[in-house]
Amino acid sequence: AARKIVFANQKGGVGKTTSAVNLGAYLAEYGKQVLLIDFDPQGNLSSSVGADSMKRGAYELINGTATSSEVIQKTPVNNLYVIASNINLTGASIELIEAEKREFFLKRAIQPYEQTWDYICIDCPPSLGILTLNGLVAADSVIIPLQCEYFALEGLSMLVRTVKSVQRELNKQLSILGILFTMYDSRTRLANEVVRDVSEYFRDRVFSSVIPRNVRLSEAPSHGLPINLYDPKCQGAAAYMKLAEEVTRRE
Amino acid sequence: AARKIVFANQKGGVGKTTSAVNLGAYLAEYGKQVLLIDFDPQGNLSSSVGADSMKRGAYELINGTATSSEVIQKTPVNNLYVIASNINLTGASIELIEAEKREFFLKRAIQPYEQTWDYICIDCPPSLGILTLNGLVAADSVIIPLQCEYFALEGLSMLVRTVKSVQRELNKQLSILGILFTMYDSRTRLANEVVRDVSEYFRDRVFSSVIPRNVRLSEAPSHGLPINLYDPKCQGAAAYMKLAEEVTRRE
Ligand SMILES: Nc1ncnc2c1ncn2[C@@H]1O[C@H](COP(=O)(O)OP(=O)(O)OP(=O)(O)O)[C@@H](O)[C@H]1O
Ligand SMILES: Nc1ncnc2c1ncn2[C@@H]1O[C@H](COP(=O)(O)OP(=O)(O)OP(=O)(O)O)[C@@H](O)[C@H]1O
Ligand SMILES: [Mg+2]
Ligand SMILES: [Mg+2]
Repeated sequence: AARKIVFANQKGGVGKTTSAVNLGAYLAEYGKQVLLIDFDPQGNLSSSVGADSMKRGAYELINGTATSSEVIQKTPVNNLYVIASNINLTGASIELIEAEKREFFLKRAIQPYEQTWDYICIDCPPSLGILTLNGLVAADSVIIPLQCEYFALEGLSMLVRTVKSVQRELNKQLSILGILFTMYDSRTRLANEVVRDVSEYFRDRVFSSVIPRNVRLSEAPSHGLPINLYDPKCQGAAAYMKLAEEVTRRE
Repeated sequence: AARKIVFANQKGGVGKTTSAVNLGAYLAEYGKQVLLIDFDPQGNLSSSVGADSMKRGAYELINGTATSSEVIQKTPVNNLYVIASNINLTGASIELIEAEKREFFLKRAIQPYEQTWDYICIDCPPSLGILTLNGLVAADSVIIPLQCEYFALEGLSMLVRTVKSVQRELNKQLSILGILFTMYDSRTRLANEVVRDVSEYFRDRVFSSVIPRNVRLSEAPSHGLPINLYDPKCQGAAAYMKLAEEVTRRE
């Protein structure tokens, strides 16, 4: 059955989307069947792979008004597919608040897909609201992208507390697959302090792969391509390739 | 009466908090009486000025369970004060959803302060949810921090649409004070493309001050100091000083 990974961090701009799309792309290059799900109304994951956000997508998936062949789109990478987000998803976070079992919509919706895919990667918005909770309940593991900055460090304890309460009350199988340092610049003292402090505290739950700050990673989405197609020789690509190896080893 | 400025952008990590605290600090240095309001449950604005997040703050402000002297804290900068956010604010976004006139809580709560301050600066979370809507309704102008990256550009039209619908339905006085380019790195082609495209479209609603990427800005919050106290000679400080001049000229 599929391994379901959710990318979560309420701090904004830490590399959730960039990590979901590029880890997904390298897992697909290794021959894994990978499904990306864009559960952020911003739709950045969808545009990272050039998906059509006018088609039915994540919103129609959770309210059952579309079939799987209607919501699943191909991407430019073999073995990599995507369920895009569209503007309807914005309304879902208000609609879901009042629904019964509101945290289980995504989990129920992806159950039929579990046998067909090797990996399902879920991108979330920068909040601990109902869309992210759905992602944490649907997944069996969470990757926490962590920008090597002070505010990102501050938010980590709130995030870990939320993950623990989801594990206790809503999803016993959820585990932290790892903390992923992103936009790391070895020349800055702050980045080295953050890496040292977090590694001491979280030990083996920190990925040994560290994603450097690399402008090619921020250019790729404007071409609708993951980094393995946009610039496979750059440092950012090498780092996500190494991460994909590490994730498959942790299976 | 106070000029009320809200810092809004649903894209995460674009410099909302960094801009609110540092613009506020330089307006205070010019002798303006400035009140910062942290309306983001992450509490990054509060920690940027070393505020005590165990005290009553923004949540107690909107539900009327605290007096002004209980919620207003001093900061290390003369003339600069803050109403901090605390963990209670996380619950507010769920509580407010079901309340009557849910977008007007902050506007009503700050009315008694209008005569005592020259500027009230409101920081919002990375979403277009109920907390940001309260900020847009309470303010008379909005500053849109815009990271010079592709995803930030994508989200701009959704944000401008939201501002226009708030102007039409909830707050006729709301205007866009300006778009502020942040984390600008003149060496990258992408940054120059974003600046060119946005300046062509928004013309005079773009600030001439551009905030460069400058590591000193990301170090300052770990010391609980705005940049005018942490490193007043760095490029980031000079850029926010220039922005403060531009904002006071637009009065
Ligand atoms: N390693 C990196 N080096 C340089 N730029 C990066 C890197 N990772 C991400 N970026 C850029 O930084 C910005 C933030 O990254 P991204 O959008 O992936 O973060 P996010 O956590 O998904 O944001 P949000 O909280 O808004 O969903 C984007 O413009 C992205 O292109
Ligand atoms: N001009 C700059 N140069 C370098 N780093 C910056 C700059 N502006 C902000 N930063 C850093 O980038 C990160 C994102 O900035 P900030 O937290 O202010 O954005 P935000 O929009 O408030 O984020 P969120 O969406 O999570 O509220 C922070 O770690 C901050 O210290
Ligand atoms: Mg994202
Ligand atoms: Mg912020």
